[in-house]
Amino acid sequence: AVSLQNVRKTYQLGEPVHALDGVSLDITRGSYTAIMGPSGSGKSTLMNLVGCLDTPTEGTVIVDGADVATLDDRERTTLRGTTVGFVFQTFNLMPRLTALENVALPQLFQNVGRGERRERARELLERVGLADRADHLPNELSGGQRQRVALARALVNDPALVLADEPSGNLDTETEADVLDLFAEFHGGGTTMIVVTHERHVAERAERIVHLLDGKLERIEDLGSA
Amino acid sequence: AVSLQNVRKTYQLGEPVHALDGVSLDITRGSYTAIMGPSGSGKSTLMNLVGCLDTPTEGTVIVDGADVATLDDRERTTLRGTTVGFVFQTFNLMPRLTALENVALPQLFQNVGRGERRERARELLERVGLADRADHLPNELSGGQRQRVALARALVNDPALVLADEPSGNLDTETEADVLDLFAEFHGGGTTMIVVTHERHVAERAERIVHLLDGKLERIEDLGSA
Ligand SMILES: Nc1ncnc2c1ncn2[C@@H]1O[C@H](COP(=O)(O)OP(=O)(O)OP(=O)(O)O)[C@@H](O)[C@H]1O
Ligand SMILES: Nc1ncnc2c1ncn2[C@@H]1O[C@H](COP(=O)(O)OP(=O)(O)OP(=O)(O)O)[C@@H](O)[C@H]1O
Ligand SMILES: [Mg+2]
Ligand SMILES: [Mg+2]
Repeated sequence: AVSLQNVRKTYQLGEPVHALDGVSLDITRGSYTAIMGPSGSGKSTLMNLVGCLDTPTEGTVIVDGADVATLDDRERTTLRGTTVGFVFQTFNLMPRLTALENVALPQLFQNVGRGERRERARELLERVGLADRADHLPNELSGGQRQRVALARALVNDPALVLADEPSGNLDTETEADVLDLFAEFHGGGTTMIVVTHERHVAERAERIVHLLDGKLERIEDLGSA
Repeated sequence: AVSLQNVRKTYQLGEPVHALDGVSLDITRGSYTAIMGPSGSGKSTLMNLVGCLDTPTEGTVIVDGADVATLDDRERTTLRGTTVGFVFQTFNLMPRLTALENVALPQLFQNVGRGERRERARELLERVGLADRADHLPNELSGGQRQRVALARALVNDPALVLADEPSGNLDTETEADVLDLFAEFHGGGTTMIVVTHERHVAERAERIVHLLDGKLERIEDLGSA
């Protein structure tokens, strides 16, 4: 489903910053991959490339058969809206929409009527334990509640590929367990999962762990399919 | 140093939301307290009251001998600038200032010259492993790097009280260990520490753990001074 070939992402800030420094990686359809590595090692940068939010400085990123760099803005937006569900490290909720409206938003890419969109959004909010926060704005929610709204939003279109960047950093053990079960459920339904995490116990729910270090692929650790 | 007496924080959103539902708690000067509890249980709300960013709906919050509700805006701002170091769950960095400038900023409350402010800020950035990121803007930093800048900023005035809301949610194990050592060092120097965390191993660095549940104080767990 996803392939990175000799990918580099370099920022010019006086001296160049090699956020990704030559990464090659294949992610098969329906697999469950965790990504670990020190703060600043390039995890979010990698996720942004796979999620078509950014293009590499060098190398090739292929998502669902398409070379991301050859797509125009509209094609990239469509790919993101229909195929990719992204849980951002900084959530990125729309501040003037309620939790329910935020979760319902990606469905505008589908041919789904308003009633059905609300229904589906409400369902997912319930799965992340936020049924009673549907009408709250983001600034009327706790950190972990915002994180869960971002999560529900990423899953609402039942995307082929889910990218979750630190999805449980703000969640207590119990709430995190519910989220991981939800991921396992989607994975069981055929969704390709890529989860960035700092926590070993979260990474161990995947089939393998990709370890990044200073923008490079340090090693791939196989955990075996459960 | 800090005392909460029958504190309530209620939001009126159609039906009332009891973010804090009658909390009484004493925090002695120089102590190290961790706060744990499910997502949405009132931890950040409690921290905002102690940090004088907010006033209770009912009850009394006393910080450094002063009843927070009786202070005017200017007095509250001064108290925050000189006495309290706050690491926010959402970092709240100034987007147009570099990492160094963000860390140096609280020192404007002190009678410290510009050269000395830069020196001190650089020192702290080094302690959190970001010496080589001093000139980056927040959007040129990774999630964990922003978190560490927020941390350094909270410590720069050597405040009497440090409030850290989920200080290591975005940090890998090694970086987190450095941060916890830094906290231990400040605590050893007499600083009163209050740390909100979802992770047991972070909470266990404190002398006791305050457990919140649905806006109430569920129990206090004594860990004994190390
Ligand atoms: N402005 C607001 N209006 C209405 N409800 C609010 C507002 N701010 C917070 N809340 C609610 O108050 C409760 C406590 O929020 P708080 O941010 O203190 O939780 P928390 O313990 O820090 O959670 P987390 O671990 O997820 O960060 C939550 O249920 C939240 O929905
Ligand atoms: N716009 C930018 N300009 C310059 N450097 C950048 C920019 N964005 C990111 N970086 C740098 O690229 C490196 C990789 O960043 P990235 O966000 O991918 O790290 P990460 O592995 O996600 O870290 P964390 O675990 O802290 O979230 C970091 O060292 C960061 O400082
Ligand atoms: Mg990141
Ligand atoms: Mg919180």
